Amino acid sequence: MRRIALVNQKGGVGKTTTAVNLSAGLARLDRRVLLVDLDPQSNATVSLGIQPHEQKNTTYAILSGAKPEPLPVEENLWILPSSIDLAGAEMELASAIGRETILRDALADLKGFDFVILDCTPSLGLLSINALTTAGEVMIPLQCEFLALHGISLLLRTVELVKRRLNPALSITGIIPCMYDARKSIARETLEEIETHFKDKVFKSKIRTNVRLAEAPSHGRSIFEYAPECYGAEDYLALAREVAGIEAIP
Amino acid sequence: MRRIALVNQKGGVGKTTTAVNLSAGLARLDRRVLLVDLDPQSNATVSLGIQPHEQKNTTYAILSGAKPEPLPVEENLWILPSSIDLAGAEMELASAIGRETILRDALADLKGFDFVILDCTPSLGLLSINALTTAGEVMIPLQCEFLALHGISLLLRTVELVKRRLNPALSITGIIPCMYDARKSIARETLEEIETHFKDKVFKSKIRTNVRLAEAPSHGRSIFEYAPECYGAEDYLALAREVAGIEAIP
Ligand SMILES: Nc1ncnc2c1ncn2[C@@H]1O[C@H](COP(=O)(O)OP(=O)(O)OP(=O)(O)O)[C@@H](O)[C@H]1O
Ligand SMILES: Nc1ncnc2c1ncn2[C@@H]1O[C@H](COP(=O)(O)OP(=O)(O)OP(=O)(O)O)[C@@H](O)[C@H]1O
Ligand SMILES: [Mg+2]
Ligand SMILES: [Mg+2]
Repeated sequence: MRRIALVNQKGGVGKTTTAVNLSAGLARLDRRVLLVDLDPQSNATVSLGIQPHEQKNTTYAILSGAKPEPLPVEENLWILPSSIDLAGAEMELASAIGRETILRDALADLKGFDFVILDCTPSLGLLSINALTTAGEVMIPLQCEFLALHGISLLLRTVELVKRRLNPALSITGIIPCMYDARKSIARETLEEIETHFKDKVFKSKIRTNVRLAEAPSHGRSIFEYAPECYGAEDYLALAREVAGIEAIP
Repeated sequence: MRRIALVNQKGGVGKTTTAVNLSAGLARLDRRVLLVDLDPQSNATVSLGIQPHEQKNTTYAILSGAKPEPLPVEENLWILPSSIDLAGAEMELASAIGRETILRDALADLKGFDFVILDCTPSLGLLSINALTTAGEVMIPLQCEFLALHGISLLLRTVELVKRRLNPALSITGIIPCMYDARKSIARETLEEIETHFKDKVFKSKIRTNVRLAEAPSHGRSIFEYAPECYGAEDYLALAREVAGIEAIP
């Protein structure tokens, strides 16, 4: 079972869009996937058409001791939804013994999934640290814009620290270029800088800007259900194939 | 002295772009403006060409007791820069007595400014709460996309709580529509929903999507110095006039 955390404290870079559509893409490739929403804004939950306030078995309940009961969403895709009460979790967890390992232990008995994908908040607080302690791999969605590059060093240092002190098995699988618009010179320049700096740690599959990806959440569907022929679906399926280790279509 | 906090826990909605360019716009209108960077990613600091790691009088130092020494940036515009060590502040402040009022007290002796603009992290943690306790007004940059609408109720509730328990003078001045692209139906629909829901609390000046705004930070300049004739400069000057209470140009 591959456990992948999507982390980047820079906001609005495509973490949730990637969590939802990479999960759905892997499900299309017949992998059994569990998506875990660790953001109190419940963007991943809402993107798949689930009402957060109606859910009982939320990630907040699971962090408080409830047994995880994954909710089926599409074929081969389940979710552990979040709700607004998760907003208080960071303050509540702050004084708990082993506060960084609560999620890892809560999900320890999960069976029957090929992939567990963790969607995180735009911060490196306790919820994101719990995700890094639970995961075996980190993927970094990165918007191809100047400001998004700037926070990377803090993120890499935090991952290193979690690896050394809490989770020796943790490794960075790669950087996912998101919201790429080849018409903008700032995007081309930023992508060049990312590829020079991170070399083979950058996924070959780049996610282009595509308005369908921004529309799909308002219909509560993954991109494959909402607009299966668009660039967004093409790009996320190519990324899913690359993550699953399937040869790219020449 | 008007103290304005730009807050929205949704990431990437235009908080920093608005903090930098509204501040610079007000400075163009001959207001004396202090920009305070409360994000450890230092995006506002970097956007104005300042190297965070070279600064001594950072917001972290000020929260730890140093006297604020604003750094001049453009005419009529000063900044209190942030740096990476601010990332540890939330955990360090968590157990301090009166932890929510430390910034307010640290800035209490500031004189000679017409506006203080506070740029916040994409979260409602202790740094953002400090900003809400320091400010007299809240402005909410809101991206015209579906997911950005979803977190607003949590934000409004948090502002209400801070007003009741910590800062009775706090009020929401308005919502600033950001990154608006009239060609996208999702943007038009979202803007309609914002205006129906929030009525006169929505600023008349809308900020259109304009690639110059994304380029300016890589040159370390406000939009007025980098590309004074572009839509981005036009929109942020109109917003600055509206915030300063100057009649809109017909
Ligand atoms: N490739 C894309 N093309 C067009 N729009 C996109 C794309 N990826 C994401 N978006 C839109 O951009 C916005 C930000 O994306 P998203 O919410 O996935 O980022 P995030 O990193 O999860 O944000 P946060 O930091 O708030 O958690 C959303 O409105 C989303 O619909
Ligand atoms: N009106 C606009 N037109 C084009 N690009 C924009 C506009 N406003 C912001 N951007 C770009 O979009 C990205 C997100 O904006 P910004 O960093 O200001 O948001 P933020 O809310 O401060 O993000 P965070 O939540 O990480 O603090 C940046 O790369 C910025 O340059
Ligand atoms: Mg998200
Ligand atoms: Mg910002």
